[in-house]
Amino acid sequence: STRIFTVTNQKGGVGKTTSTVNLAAALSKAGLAVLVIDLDPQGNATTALGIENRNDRLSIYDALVNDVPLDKIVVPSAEDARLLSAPANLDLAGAEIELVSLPAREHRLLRSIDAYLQARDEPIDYIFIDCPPSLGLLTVNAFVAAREVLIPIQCEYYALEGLSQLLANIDRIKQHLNPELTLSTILLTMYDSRTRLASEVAAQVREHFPTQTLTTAIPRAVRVSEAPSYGQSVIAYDPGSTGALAYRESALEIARKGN
Amino acid sequence: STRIFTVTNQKGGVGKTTSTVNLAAALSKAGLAVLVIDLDPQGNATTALGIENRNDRLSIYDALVNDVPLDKIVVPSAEDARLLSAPANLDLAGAEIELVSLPAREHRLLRSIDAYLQARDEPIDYIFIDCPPSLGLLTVNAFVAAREVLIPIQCEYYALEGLSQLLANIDRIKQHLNPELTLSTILLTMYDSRTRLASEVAAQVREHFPTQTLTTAIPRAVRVSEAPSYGQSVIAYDPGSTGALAYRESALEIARKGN
Ligand SMILES: Nc1ncnc2c1ncn2[C@@H]1O[C@H](COP(=O)(O)OP(=O)(O)OP(=O)(O)O)[C@@H](O)[C@H]1O
Ligand SMILES: Nc1ncnc2c1ncn2[C@@H]1O[C@H](COP(=O)(O)OP(=O)(O)OP(=O)(O)O)[C@@H](O)[C@H]1O
Ligand SMILES: [Mg+2]
Ligand SMILES: [Mg+2]
Repeated sequence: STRIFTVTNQKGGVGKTTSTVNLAAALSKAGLAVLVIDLDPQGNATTALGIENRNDRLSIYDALVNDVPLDKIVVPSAEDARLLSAPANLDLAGAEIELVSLPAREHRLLRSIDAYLQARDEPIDYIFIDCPPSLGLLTVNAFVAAREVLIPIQCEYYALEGLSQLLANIDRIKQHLNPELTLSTILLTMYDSRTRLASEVAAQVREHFPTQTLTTAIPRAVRVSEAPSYGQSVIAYDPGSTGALAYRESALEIARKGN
Repeated sequence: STRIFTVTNQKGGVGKTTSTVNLAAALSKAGLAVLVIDLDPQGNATTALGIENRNDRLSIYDALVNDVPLDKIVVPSAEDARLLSAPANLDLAGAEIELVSLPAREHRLLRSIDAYLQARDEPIDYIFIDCPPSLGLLTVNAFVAAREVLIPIQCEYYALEGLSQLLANIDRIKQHLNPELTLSTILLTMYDSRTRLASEVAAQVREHFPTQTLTTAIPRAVRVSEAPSYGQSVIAYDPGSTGALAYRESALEIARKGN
């Protein structure tokens, strides 16, 4: 069955979008069918896959608020036909407020994904949902639709500050909305082996979450941050770079570990 | 009169908190009275000033939701008695939702600051309001209370993606809630002179915003990211470092430019 991850951390700029796009690209390169759902109104995961962020096209907003079936919204990425995208556009900026008064407001993404998976002939192996840096109704929809949580943690001082809030939110979702949800994966990002701070933060995260934290850490690497300006994953942009290799290794580790 | 800045960008991890804390510290070191208001539930600006983020103490939440006067909440920072903090704690996480049903919900921070400034014997020269990476009611309160907007822009590809949305929001606030609000300052952050991407983004920002973009760019520098782990600004932690000098220069430029 399909593994569904929400990629979440309300701390900003920790590598949610970068990890979503590059793990998805690594898995699709290995022959799997992968869907990236962009739930961030800024639409970074959309442009990173080479898809124009246009307001005159259907987007994930229409699936959430206007009940448009997901198969009318999903498009292939520029780099691989097996790597699919449910793009975001600026309409999504209003969704948090609009969702408040809609029926089943926390379950709309779940229903949309369920209908999409049932209607498809071929299975989807992985779904990654990229979240905005907040814990509002968009992120709640992702928590309800997913079975696994992947938390990217930047190896910097503030990394651990917001974690207790995030874990408390996951527990609350598990209790009231989605008992199947588990924190299965923690990925250390922007690891700079030259700084003491990075190794201290990494050690603390591995100590608190020994089984969830992937062995592979993603290094800070310029090629990773350049790739989106070409509308590509770093896997496609520079396959031999340290960033590309680290994301391929982490994707393999996630696939092997299972849920 | 007091200059009041909201430090805003819904893109995460661009240096909002780091710029708030270090500009404030540079100005207080130069002899000015500065207040940092932490509107981010994660409370990064609170811990960066050496203040414990405790849930059993009054915080900015109490000023916004419970009408507690700001002078009961403001505390001096660990490093300088002239550098004051209105700390955040986890209560703030619920504020976005609680504010929705309160009267004058967009003006509560403005009223709180006005009362505080009137009651004080000595003036406050600068107020910086650190915002979370979203455009919800907390950020709207900051936009209404402030007279100037300072946007930190990370020299990375995604930097320009969310800018049009942010500028549209500022215009809307100016039209309906705060006609005095102006985008006075743009600060380039984490500028890495070795990468082509950084100089391209910087050139684009300076082209679009020639008068607002400060001449000084903040370099990416490890000492800047280490300082918060000691509860200090980089100005206090390592005064001679490239990051500290760049923040002192930018503070000087802001003071000279005026609003
Ligand atoms: N391993 C890496 N090496 C270098 N730069 C990186 C790396 N990972 C991410 N970046 C860069 O850091 C910035 C933040 O990453 P990203 O946008 O993926 O974070 P995010 O958590 O999705 O942010 P937001 O909170 O705004 O959604 C981006 O400019 C990205 O290109
Ligand atoms: N000039 C710099 N050099 C090196 N690291 C920096 C610099 N400025 C900020 N950082 C680091 O980058 C990370 C993001 O910065 P910061 O937390 O200030 O951004 P933010 O915009 O406030 O994030 P959020 O969107 O979560 O509020 C932090 O770990 C910080 O220490
Ligand atoms: Mg993102
Ligand atoms: Mg911040």
